[in-house]
Amino acid sequence: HPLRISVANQKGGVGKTSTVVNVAAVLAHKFKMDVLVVDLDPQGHASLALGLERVSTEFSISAALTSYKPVKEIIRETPIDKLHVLPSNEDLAATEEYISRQPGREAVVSKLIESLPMRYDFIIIDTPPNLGVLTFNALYASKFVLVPIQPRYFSIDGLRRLYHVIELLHSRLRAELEVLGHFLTMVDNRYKITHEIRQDLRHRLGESLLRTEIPSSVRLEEGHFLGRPCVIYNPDSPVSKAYEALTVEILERIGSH
Amino acid sequence: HPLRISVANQKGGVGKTSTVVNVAAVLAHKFKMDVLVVDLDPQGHASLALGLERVSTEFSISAALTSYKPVKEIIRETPIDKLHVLPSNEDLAATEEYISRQPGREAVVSKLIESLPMRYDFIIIDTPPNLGVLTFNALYASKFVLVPIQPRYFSIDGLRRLYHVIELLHSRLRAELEVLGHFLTMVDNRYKITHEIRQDLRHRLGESLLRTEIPSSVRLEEGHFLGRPCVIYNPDSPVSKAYEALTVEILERIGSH
Ligand SMILES: Nc1ncnc2c1ncn2[C@@H]1O[C@H](COP(=O)(O)OP(=O)(O)OP(=O)(O)O)[C@@H](O)[C@H]1O
Ligand SMILES: Nc1ncnc2c1ncn2[C@@H]1O[C@H](COP(=O)(O)OP(=O)(O)OP(=O)(O)O)[C@@H](O)[C@H]1O
Ligand SMILES: [Mg+2]
Ligand SMILES: [Mg+2]
Repeated sequence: HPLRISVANQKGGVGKTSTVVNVAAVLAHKFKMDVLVVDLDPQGHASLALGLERVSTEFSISAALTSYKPVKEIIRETPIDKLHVLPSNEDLAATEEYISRQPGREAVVSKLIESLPMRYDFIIIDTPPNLGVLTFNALYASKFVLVPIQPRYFSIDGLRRLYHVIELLHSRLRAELEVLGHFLTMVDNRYKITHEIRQDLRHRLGESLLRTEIPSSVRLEEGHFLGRPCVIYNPDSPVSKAYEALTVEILERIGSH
Repeated sequence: HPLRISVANQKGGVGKTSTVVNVAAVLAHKFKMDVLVVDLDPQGHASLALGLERVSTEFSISAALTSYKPVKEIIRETPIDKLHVLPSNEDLAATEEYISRQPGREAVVSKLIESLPMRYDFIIIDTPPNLGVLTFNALYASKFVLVPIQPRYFSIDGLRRLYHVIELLHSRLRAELEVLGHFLTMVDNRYKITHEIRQDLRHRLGESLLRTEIPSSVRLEEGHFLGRPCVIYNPDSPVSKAYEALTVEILERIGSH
């Protein structure tokens, strides 16, 4: 309590943010869970995708991470009942440098989460496209990490580095983090490469490759524009059904741990 | 001499690397220019896309940036005549932290380029998906920056931050950098959003939005797999023709400066 899950992959544009906001929305809206999204990306897109206006620094997660404000003054409600967010803005990049100079820099977000006054069932953390201090913090603060993978040739290359980071967090800092699973995103089955990469990943990852795949769909883009996750405003679309199925599979996997 | 161009956009997966390797290949192969690609992304994908095996740290750009080796021992030929590369590997992330502690940290790559023994006509720099010290170095070392933009809602949001960084490099460090232009990538005209974003960007950017657009095409993916840019192994495909046209438009713009 609460269940902390990071969505991470240092490759850019693979659907991390889209996954965070849609899985969080399914958990809150369909499963009536109390969910907090922690936006640990200076781009702040998870915050925007959940309907927030761009926040100023003093009302962003930076203010809490630098102890400028207590975290309960930073938490924001969203238009979705039971779904809250700790929003970020571009100053999180400078905050990352500030944090990175401190001893125990990987544990700053973990301590922040421990200090949360409310009880959440789930905390879902969005990460930036790199393996820097913010990502270390997300991973160290999490029980589980979910890895979205685009069926592209460069996707497999980056996994080794991500595992190496996780291994160092385990061996040096006794992190409790486990990989809950990997899953294919932006899947377009018309292309040969999709099938090639799927085969390759099934072979490499075995059970660690989730069954659910997220299809390529422009519907997700509309959600970003509206500031409402696709699973909320267009629940019958195939991509919404897929994110619902992904969330169910995640809950099953967590349950069997 | 040489003409230094960075390809930058902190949003992930918008086609920076694909643009760097294909424009560089057109310049070298079709226009017979001497071209150096500088891979300033710890992911090292530009290096892989140009046919190199993964390099060890002592043979990567990190070794030159930390003065461990002279840069001429790091430069590698590629299978494409007249196209060389300064390759990177994941240790460039650690090198970035090392560099970021030094005075004049934004000018390290610029000094490295000045020390190059060979004469190149063009230097094309690939950047990571963030506005960190490596990207500052790429921008500060460049005469021009090219900005690929995916027609997606989050794309416009990040441009402000990029301009802010460029403005600070100008005002604080007297950088000479200019935005050569922005261009749409991964364009799929079946989607309404593509037309919406195109209109919006034409309105906002005017002349600064290049005419050439790069269509969405799985052919680019094959090039990554083969380690041969698409413009080389499949020059008649629409995406290759588009990268050729983009290169011509870039040369025209440079010429009219
Ligand atoms: N299944 C999908 N189908 C179609 N488009 C998608 C899908 N998933 C994500 N996208 C779109 O692709 C782009 C990148 O997605 P997103 O921002 O979620 O990725 P990301 O991994 O968080 O990117 P970054 O590395 O920059 O943080 C967005 O414009 C998003 O709307
Ligand atoms: N025009 C295009 N059509 C189809 N796929 C493309 C196109 N341009 C790039 N891609 C693919 O999209 C993915 C991302 O492209 P690329 O790696 O060039 O982007 P990037 O901006 O360099 O990413 P990063 O932010 O991670 O450095 C790659 O798998 C690439 O093959
Ligand atoms: Mg994101
Ligand atoms: Mg890249």
